[in-house]
Amino acid sequence: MILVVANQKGGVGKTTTAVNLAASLAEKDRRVLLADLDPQGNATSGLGAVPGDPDLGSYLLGESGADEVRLGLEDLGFDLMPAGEDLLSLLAAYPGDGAAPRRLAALAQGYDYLIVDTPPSVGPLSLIALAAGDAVVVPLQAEYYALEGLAALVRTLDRVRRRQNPRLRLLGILLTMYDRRTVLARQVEAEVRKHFGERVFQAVVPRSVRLAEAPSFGLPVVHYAPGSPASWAYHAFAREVIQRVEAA
Amino acid sequence: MILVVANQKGGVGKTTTAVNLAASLAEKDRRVLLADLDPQGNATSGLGAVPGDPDLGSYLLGESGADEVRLGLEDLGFDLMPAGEDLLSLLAAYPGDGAAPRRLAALAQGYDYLIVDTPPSVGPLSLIALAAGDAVVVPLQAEYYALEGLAALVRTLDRVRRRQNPRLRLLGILLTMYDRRTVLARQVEAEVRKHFGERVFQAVVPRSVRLAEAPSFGLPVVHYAPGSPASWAYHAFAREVIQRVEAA
Ligand SMILES: Nc1ncnc2c1ncn2[C@@H]1O[C@H](COP(=O)(O)OP(=O)(O)OP(=O)(O)O)[C@@H](O)[C@H]1O
Ligand SMILES: Nc1ncnc2c1ncn2[C@@H]1O[C@H](COP(=O)(O)OP(=O)(O)OP(=O)(O)O)[C@@H](O)[C@H]1O
Ligand SMILES: [Mg+2]
Ligand SMILES: [Mg+2]
Repeated sequence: MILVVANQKGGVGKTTTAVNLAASLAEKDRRVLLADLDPQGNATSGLGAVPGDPDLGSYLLGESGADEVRLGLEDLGFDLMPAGEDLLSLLAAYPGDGAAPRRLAALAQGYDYLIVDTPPSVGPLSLIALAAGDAVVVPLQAEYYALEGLAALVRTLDRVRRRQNPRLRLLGILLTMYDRRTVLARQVEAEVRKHFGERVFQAVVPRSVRLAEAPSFGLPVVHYAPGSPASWAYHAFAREVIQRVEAA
Repeated sequence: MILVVANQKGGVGKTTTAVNLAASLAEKDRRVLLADLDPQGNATSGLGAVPGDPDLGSYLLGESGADEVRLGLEDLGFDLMPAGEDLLSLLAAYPGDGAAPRRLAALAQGYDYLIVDTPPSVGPLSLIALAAGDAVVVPLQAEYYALEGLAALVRTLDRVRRRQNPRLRLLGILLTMYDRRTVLARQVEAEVRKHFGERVFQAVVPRSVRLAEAPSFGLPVVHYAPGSPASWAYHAFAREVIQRVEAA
């Protein structure tokens, strides 16, 4: 199962969601590979790894084998395809053919879940992920600009489904950075649940400084602060992902 | 003076800073034009405007005149070049020559400040702004990933200065979404001030739900909640910008 974590709006919790979903699924004995397709390399550094050399970019360009790039994160129980400089070369060289999406999809072999983190845009790197993916998880900050961008994102997913990848579906929308004390968050939640109904996960990730702290320790929050509300929320989210993917 | 608000890290407060700097400078009797160079069009919608038709993209492509695109925001006291669909055509058609940056720079005629909001990436649109700009304001969320991206951003600015625009300088770094109760924020602030010294503005924008609410009313926070700490912070920031630009 290839899950793409995407939203062109910046700073909505894509990387935080990709990292914590990977860690939580691994704790539930799924075999998981996390691929960092963002040149910023936040998923890579947020797990305490250094930029790959070679990296996911050189694998997608066909210049390196998967085994040369892949890192085994022993104590977290899942593997990582790290970001690095070659992602920028992939961006510059992207021919738009199906080679890169095919290579990305091939990484799923031997895993239950391949989770792909993407940059804040709908540029070539995100399109490679959407062309290769089975389903998309959309983290959504419960705020005005993020809500506004949702319609454009859904149109992009429709376009990719029509033109390149007929099996691509929206697995669900995850509300993140949710501060229940604010009217704004409750309004945005009500609006999103009205429009998207069941496609909005029940789990809601609260705003929590633990999530902002965890990357500086190179750990997912489910390891950094295992009893915290943020950790509970990401475990609840992972259980819902399993239900939607495996029960189907 | 052409000020580019840039940071490839997503969700750090670029749009919020561009909109509130424009509004605050206008209240201090400066003539201000805000240009929304982000296809997401958050600065445009956050000011209650609809996507331009024609928009800033068609102006930069040379297909429309500035007067056909420009909107006068009477009650806010400044003008806007709205984002729209043509920004995506500009992205697709970007020839990399100097035409688009020259047209962007020409918009500054007749204004004291041209403020340019950019998308979360260092793609063609941000590079057009950096090639045209006099100085860059870098909003920085006081968190780990944002701090990590700063070195890459400074390298990009150096590269643009060497290759395309020798007068481009870093006007300063503005700490945003600052929650003084957290150790993380204070640690990041100490780190940034140690490395960048005077180039970090004294003004610090606190995390405030007023800033997240304001765009849904189509208003900058300095109009939406004029007595709030967030509004105070953006006015203090605007005064520092004036000192750095006009006293020099
Ligand atoms: N629920 C949360 N509560 C508080 N802080 C959070 C939460 N989720 C993420 N963060 C922090 O907010 C910032 C933005 O999150 P993150 O980097 O995961 O978003 P992103 O969508 O991946 O950003 P980009 O668009 O740049 O890729 C980070 O500093 C992260 O640590
Ligand atoms: N100081 C603040 N306190 C609380 N919320 C804020 C603050 N500044 C901005 N926001 C809110 O945080 C979100 C991100 O801010 P904004 O959209 O301005 O960032 P950006 O850098 O322009 O994002 P992008 O990378 O997508 O362009 C928005 O919903 C905004 O309303
Ligand atoms: Mg990210
Ligand atoms: Mg923005």
